[in-house]
Amino acid sequence: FEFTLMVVGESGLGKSTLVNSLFLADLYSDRKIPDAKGNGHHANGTVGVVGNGYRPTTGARNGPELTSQQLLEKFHKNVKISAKTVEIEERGVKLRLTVVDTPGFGDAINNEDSFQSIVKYIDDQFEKFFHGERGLNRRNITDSRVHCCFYFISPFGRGLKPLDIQFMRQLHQKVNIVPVISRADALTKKEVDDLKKQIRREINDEGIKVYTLPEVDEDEDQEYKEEVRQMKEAMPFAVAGSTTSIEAKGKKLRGRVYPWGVVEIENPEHSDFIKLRNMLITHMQDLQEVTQEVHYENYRLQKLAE
Amino acid sequence: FEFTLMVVGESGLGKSTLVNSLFLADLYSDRKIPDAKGNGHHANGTVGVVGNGYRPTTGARNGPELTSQQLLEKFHKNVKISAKTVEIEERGVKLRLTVVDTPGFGDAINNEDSFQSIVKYIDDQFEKFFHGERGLNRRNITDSRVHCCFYFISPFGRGLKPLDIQFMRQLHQKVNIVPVISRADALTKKEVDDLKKQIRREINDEGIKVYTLPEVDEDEDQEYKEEVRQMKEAMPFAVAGSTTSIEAKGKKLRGRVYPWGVVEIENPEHSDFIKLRNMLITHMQDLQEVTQEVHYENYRLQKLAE
Ligand SMILES: Nc1nc2c(ncn2[C@@H]2O[C@H](COP(=O)(O)OP(=O)(O)O)[C@@H](O)[C@H]2O)c(=O)[nH]1
Ligand SMILES: Nc1nc2c(ncn2[C@@H]2O[C@H](COP(=O)(O)OP(=O)(O)O)[C@@H](O)[C@H]2O)c(=O)[nH]1
Repeated sequence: FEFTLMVVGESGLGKSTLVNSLFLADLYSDRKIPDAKGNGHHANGTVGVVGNGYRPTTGARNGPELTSQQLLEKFHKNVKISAKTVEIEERGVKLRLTVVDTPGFGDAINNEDSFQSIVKYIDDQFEKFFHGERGLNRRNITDSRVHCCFYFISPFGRGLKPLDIQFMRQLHQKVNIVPVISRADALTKKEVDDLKKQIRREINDEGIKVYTLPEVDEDEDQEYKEEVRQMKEAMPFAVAGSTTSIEAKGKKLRGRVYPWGVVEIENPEHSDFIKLRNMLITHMQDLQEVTQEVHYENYRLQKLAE
Repeated sequence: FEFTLMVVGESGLGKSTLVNSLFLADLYSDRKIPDAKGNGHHANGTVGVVGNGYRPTTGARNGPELTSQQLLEKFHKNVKISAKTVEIEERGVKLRLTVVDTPGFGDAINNEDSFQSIVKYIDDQFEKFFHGERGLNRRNITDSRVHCCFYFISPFGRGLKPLDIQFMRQLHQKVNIVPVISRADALTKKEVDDLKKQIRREINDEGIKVYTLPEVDEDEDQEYKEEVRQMKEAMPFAVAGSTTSIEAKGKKLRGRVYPWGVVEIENPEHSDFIKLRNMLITHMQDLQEVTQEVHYENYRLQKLAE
């Protein structure tokens, strides 16, 4: 089973922690974390350089004679795309999971074109598949298309930010977007509910089509139907992630220890982490089918029309 | 006693809550809160329009023929400056406090010139004072100069963001900057300590001069010397603010109630709120003197040199 998951959001929203928590795998152990100067620090402490890092504006200040088009071209180099593949066993099924990371998104002073290299990456995978299925060896095409994109929303906003709306409008016809309220342990229960309502309203008003769960088959058992109903009601999921194990209530749990209490990420009263995890696992196949039949199909028809 | 405090930082970092908590006054009750579409919602629910709101980019997309200079001019209209004055009594002293708010800072997709209208506002106050003290009626000049600027840093960063560094470099020679790690209840104790160290290191490396507490007079009592020493050690302050009263430990406290515990903003184990408040009150006069003798003096000498 091959699956490609893309993660998008500003730095520090807990993307790598969440992905590692979801699959209990350390997909990010060798990652370079750029500091504000654009120097990449390896997780082990050594320093490396990371592309344009965080200072695209230094290029743009070279003089007022740049056209806005040239400015924009310089800026859209901020977002690096990096894909990592791991073999995981999930509920007895061997899964070849590719995680596509997009460091730099939303982190610069000017994020006008944050979405561009992401759109290009998605289209490139469609292009590869398009050529593959028209070629001689179509039984052996690798499917590198992005099946799902977790879009991380800051818990501090009053709803979606302009950057969030811009991203989703540019990408909702290209990939299954699953918006996630990140680091939701920064919010009280009421704040989570209000923020979810506000985001749902804005997604509706902006005509954004995020990934929606399909209707449950009539012949599924009642328990599963109820589980899916609760998932739908909880979206967008408000998650807290952690790779730290702590001792609480006499058992080992994953969580975060504050002076005033302990957040248990798997406790549904504290976080939608388990709902998100179950949603992803039970709907992996649907996410692939929608990618093939809707997003890729759009691309294919556009290519044929050209 | 007249004092002007400016607050700067992205929307949602708790600026108005902190200011209201500091002075137990509701300085923001009639504020318009723009949503991502740029519609302003009054705190009482009615809708009003707020300037360019959050969509300056729509103007910029009118065509590629804009020069980068024109683009920049359009963008720097995002930050509105609004000043509100209240009369407060603080420890028996009547205080005429003006709070200068800067909504829109850091909220757009392109924040290239977020600092510009702020620099202009500060210079305008210097200009007013400059003319005032050279005029006939110099005994009655109103001092509207900004004495202190709280700069709110997101607790999610790995240190300072490029926007934070840009702002502080543009403003540190014009106003006393007090950087504050906002909504610090999103961080564990260790994360707070690490972030403080990282920010102090970056402020040093970038040559940024934030407001520093003056040496304590030798003849001050030991208790006060110790209090100031602890303040210095704790900077940049990591604060949580709240205007919600809660019952805890049998008394009324200000805090935030989570499913896993209660943050008490006045508890030094939970937040540097009390340190920040005490620092501001005990150093109000020093903040004014530094403004007069350093920041305004720079401005005055530059004006005379022209
Ligand atoms: N409070 C809280 N902190 C988190 C959460 N997820 C990650 N973190 C912490 O936030 C910091 C940044 O996390 P990271 O996963 O590296 O963020 P990324 O830059 O989006 O990949 C780390 O110190 C994590 O321990 C969360 O759900 N809640
Ligand atoms: N967790 C937490 N929430 C806060 C804190 N301060 C304010 N808030 C909440 O954050 C939201 C935005 O606060 P507000 O003061 O309006 O932010 P502003 O946009 O920066 O003025 C409100 O729901 C506040 O209750 C804090 O220190 N910690």
